[in-house]
Order: sequence, then C-alpha cells, then structure tokens
Amino acid sequence: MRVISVINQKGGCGKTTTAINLCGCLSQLNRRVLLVDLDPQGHASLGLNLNPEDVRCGMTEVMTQSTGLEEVIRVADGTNLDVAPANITLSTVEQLLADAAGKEGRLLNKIEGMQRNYDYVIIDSPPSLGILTFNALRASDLSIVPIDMGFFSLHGVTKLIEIIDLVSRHTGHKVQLRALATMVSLRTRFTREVLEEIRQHFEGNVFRTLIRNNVRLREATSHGVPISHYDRRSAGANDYRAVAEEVLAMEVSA
Amino acid sequence: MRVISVINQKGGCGKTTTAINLCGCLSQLNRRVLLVDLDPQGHASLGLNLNPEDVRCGMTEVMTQSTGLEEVIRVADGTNLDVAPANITLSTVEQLLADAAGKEGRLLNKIEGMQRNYDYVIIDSPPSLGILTFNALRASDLSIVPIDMGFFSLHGVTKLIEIIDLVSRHTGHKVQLRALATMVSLRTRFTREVLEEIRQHFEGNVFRTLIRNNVRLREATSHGVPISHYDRRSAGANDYRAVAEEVLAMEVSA
Ligand SMILES: Nc1ncnc2c1ncn2[C@@H]1O[C@H](COP(=O)(O)OP(=O)(O)OP(=O)(O)O)[C@@H](O)[C@H]1O
Ligand SMILES: Nc1ncnc2c1ncn2[C@@H]1O[C@H](COP(=O)(O)OP(=O)(O)OP(=O)(O)O)[C@@H](O)[C@H]1O
Ligand SMILES: [Mg+2]
Ligand SMILES: [Mg+2]
Repeated sequence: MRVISVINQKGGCGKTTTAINLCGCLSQLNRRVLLVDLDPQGHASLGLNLNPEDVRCGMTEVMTQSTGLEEVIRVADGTNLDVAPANITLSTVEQLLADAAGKEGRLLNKIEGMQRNYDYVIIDSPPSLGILTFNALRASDLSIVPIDMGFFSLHGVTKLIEIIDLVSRHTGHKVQLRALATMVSLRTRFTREVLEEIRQHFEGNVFRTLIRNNVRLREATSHGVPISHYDRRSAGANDYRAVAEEVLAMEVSA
Repeated sequence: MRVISVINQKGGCGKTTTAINLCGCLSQLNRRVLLVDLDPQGHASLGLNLNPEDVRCGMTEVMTQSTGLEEVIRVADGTNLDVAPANITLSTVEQLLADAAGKEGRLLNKIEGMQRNYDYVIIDSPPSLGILTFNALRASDLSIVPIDMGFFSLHGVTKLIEIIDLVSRHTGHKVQLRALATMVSLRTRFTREVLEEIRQHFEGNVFRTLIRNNVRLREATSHGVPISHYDRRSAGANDYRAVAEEVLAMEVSA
C-alpha cells in the first residue's frame, strides 16, 4: 500500500484537483484507491459530490478520537473511489491536539491500523504548514508538490523543502518529494522560467508530465466527478492519466 | 480614511494580487495608501519587495502587543506605497489571542489609533476564516471578495456571506461587500455561468470590471512592484486601474 500526500502551503496551486484526479485515474487503471480529505474546507470531498456539511463523522473524529478510518469511509457515487471526508470542524484539530504527544503521527497510526487494503491512499491537505499538513507528510511515502506558474508558489517551495528536511531529520522518516507543474500555459516565457527554477529546486525530482490549463478540470469539480469520469478525452484527463502512469512506474523502482 | 479588506477563504483566488495592485493604482491616482499585510505567508509584503524573513517587528507585534502601526510601516521602494509587513510569526496570533477579550477588534483599534492620515488602508488576508480574517472584516468599511472562475471559489462564497452576516448582527458593524471576478478568460461558457452565479449571490454588488487572466500580473510580483509600476499599458494594469476608479466612485456615494 503506497501513501501519497499532496502538499503545498500556497493557496490554489492545484492540490485538490491533483488529489481528486490522481485518484480517478488510478482507479480507472484498476487500483483500489482511498482519498483522505485533510482540509477543513473539504474541497476534495465536495469535488467528489460529498458535501462537507453532511459529514457527521469524518476525519475530525479520526484525528482526535478512537474512530477508525473504515468507520468514516464513503463511496463517491459514479466512481468506485473510497473517500474519508472532511468538514469545517477539522480546523479545531490544531487546538485539540495542541498538547498531545505524538500528534504528528495520528494519521499514520490510523492508516496502519486499517484492516482494509488499498493499493493507494491519497491525502489532500490545506494551504497551511500546520498539524494537518505535518500528519499528511508523516504518513506518506511520497509527497507530490503541485506548483502553479506564479512567483508566490515558487517562493513558498523553498520554505516547504526546508521544513520537510527538518521533519525528516527530526523523525527519521524520509519522505520522497516530487514536484508537479500545474495550470501551465506553455506559450509564455515567464512559464518556461518558472519551470526551469522548479527543476533546479527539486534537482530533477519533477514529474515529466505538465498539467495544462484546461477548463474541463474546473467543470468536472462542479459536476462532482474526477476528470477521468467527466471527459476522458480532454487535455486534463490525458495529463492526469500520464501522472498516474508515472506514479505506477515509481512502484517498480521503489 | 477608507479601510478596505480583501477577503476570501479560498486559496489562490487573487487576494494578494488585488491588494497590491489596488494600492499601486490608487497611489498613482494620488491617494495616500497603506497596505496592511495580515497573511502569515507575507505575500503582499513579498510582492512589494519586502522579504517577510527580514521583518523583525511587523503585524504580529501590532496584533499582540502595544506596538503601533506607525512603528512597523515601511516604504515599498520604487513606489510611494506604505506597507505594514507580515511574517510567519503571524500564524501564532490565533493562539496568542485565544482568550483575549475583544480580540476581533485589535486591528480596528490600531488603525483608529494611528496619527498618520491615509486616504486608503488596504488589508490583505489569508485563505482561512480565523481571527486574522475577522480582524480584517471588523476593521473595514468595504470588503472586496475576489472570486476566481472555479467551483470551489463559488461554493465558499455562500459560507463567507453567511459568516459576514453573522458577524455584523453580532457586532452591529455593517461591512459593505463587493465581489471582484478574477483570472477571467471570457471565452468559455463555464466562465459565463460562474459570473452569472456571482451576480446572483451578491445581488449585483459586483465590480463591473473583470480582472482578465494576464501573465504580466505574475511577472510584476516576481519583480516586487505593482502592475501599475511594472507595465502600465498591460491588460492587468488597465483592469486594476478600472477597479481603482470604481472604488473612488464609491467615495462619492458613501
Ligand atoms: N490545470 C487546471 N486547469 C484549469 N483549472 C484548474 C487547473 N487546476 C486547478 N484548476 C482550478 O483552479 C482552482 C484552484 O485549484 P485547487 O482548488 O485544486 O487548488 P488547491 O491548491 O487545492 O487550493 P486550496 O489551497 O484552496 O486548497 C480550482 O477552481 C480548480 O478547479
Ligand atoms: N488575473 C491574473 N492573471 C494571471 N495570474 C494571476 C492573476 N491574478 C492572480 N494571478 C496569479 O495567481 C496566483 C494566485 O494569486 P494570489 O496569490 O494573488 O491569490 P491569493 O488569493 O492571495 O492566494 P492565497 O490564498 O495563497 O493568499 C499568483 O501567482 C498570482 O500572481
Ligand atoms: Mg484544496
Ligand atoms: Mg495571498
């Protein structure tokens, strides 16, 4: 079972879109996939037609009580994806876990404690570097870092890499990082400069696939399904399918 | 003195870009402007060439100690904009103010306590609905809500409006709201549908100007200057200048 988190403290750089669509594409490639929504805004849940406001028992209970992951998992209709959904109460986890020992390892424990066996667990995280994101990092083998073609996104990446290094030296847990360029429109020179900087920062640990700007990706979320199920011939579906293939190829070399 | 906050809990919908460029354009129209950076990520400061890592005394001290706004204000070089900068320590404000009485009114008090007189104070806020955003709301006459053309941005807006209503009934402080459509590429039907929904949600309280997708806006931040100073003939500069004109026109009717 491989656990992959989608991480970037920058807002709106494509984390949720990546989490949802990587799940959709891996599931179409016959892998059993669980999406863990660790964002209080619950956008990954929402983008798979699970309204956070209807979530009575979700990731908040899993993170702060003895609730197991299996108890909160729902099936996203129209797909065979399993989702552990979130709602706004997840924003209280920071205070609730404030003095708890081993608070960065809660999610890892719950994932390891699962009876059910998935091929992939994909974790969506919020735009912040707090306890939720640390739990996502601590629980993963691989962290995908979506980076949009803007200055702020690039600037934050340096900070993110430092923190991940710090955490891995502190916990002995080495998480593999790989950058994913998102919302790319190749026609501008500025974009090519940003791509070049990403490749330098990540020393080549960058997905070959670039996620192009594609309105179908936005439409898919408004229909509550992954792009793979909304429009499999779109540029968005092709790009995320290529990312899923790269992720599968990493199994072999792992 | 008019205080304007830029608010939306959705990540990456153009808050910082709007805060910076509204300041730049108002300043070119000869108004004295102060930008208050209330985001721990410090992007508004960064986009005006003020590195958050060099901020020893900034908005954290203003929000949690007796430090006055004037003590932290810096001039953004290359412009005549004043900036009250932020750094990552601002993320501790939540805990530091947790049990303080009147904690949503800290920023309002500090703005009212300023000796200096500005025509406009523009507040950039983080992608969350916590104590920092509540302070921004409590301190403002007008809240601009940038909304990108995506499903999540639109969905969050309903929640935001509810919360603002709640806060205004609770505090008696009525803040005026106005939506600003951002990153618009008019060619898609999906965009037109989103624009229509925004107009309905805000009952017409929407800026007539649409901020078009324009790579020059991204380049300007990487050069640490507002678009008005980077490329005044670009679509980005024209659009934000039009927004500034609409804001000035609101003075007359206020
Ligand atoms: N490649 C793309 N082409 C077009 N639109 C996209 C693309 N990727 C993401 N979007 C849209 O951009 C917006 C931001 O993306 P998304 O919500 O996935 O980012 P995020 O990093 O999860 O944001 P947050 O920090 O708020 O959690 C969404 O409306 C999404 O539909
Ligand atoms: N109209 C536009 N055209 C092109 N790029 C834009 C436009 N508006 C914003 N951007 C870029 O999109 C990215 C996100 O914008 P910005 O950082 O202003 O959003 P934000 O709401 O402040 O994000 P956060 O929630 O992280 O604070 C930035 O890289 C910015 O340069
Ligand atoms: Mg998200
Ligand atoms: Mg911002």
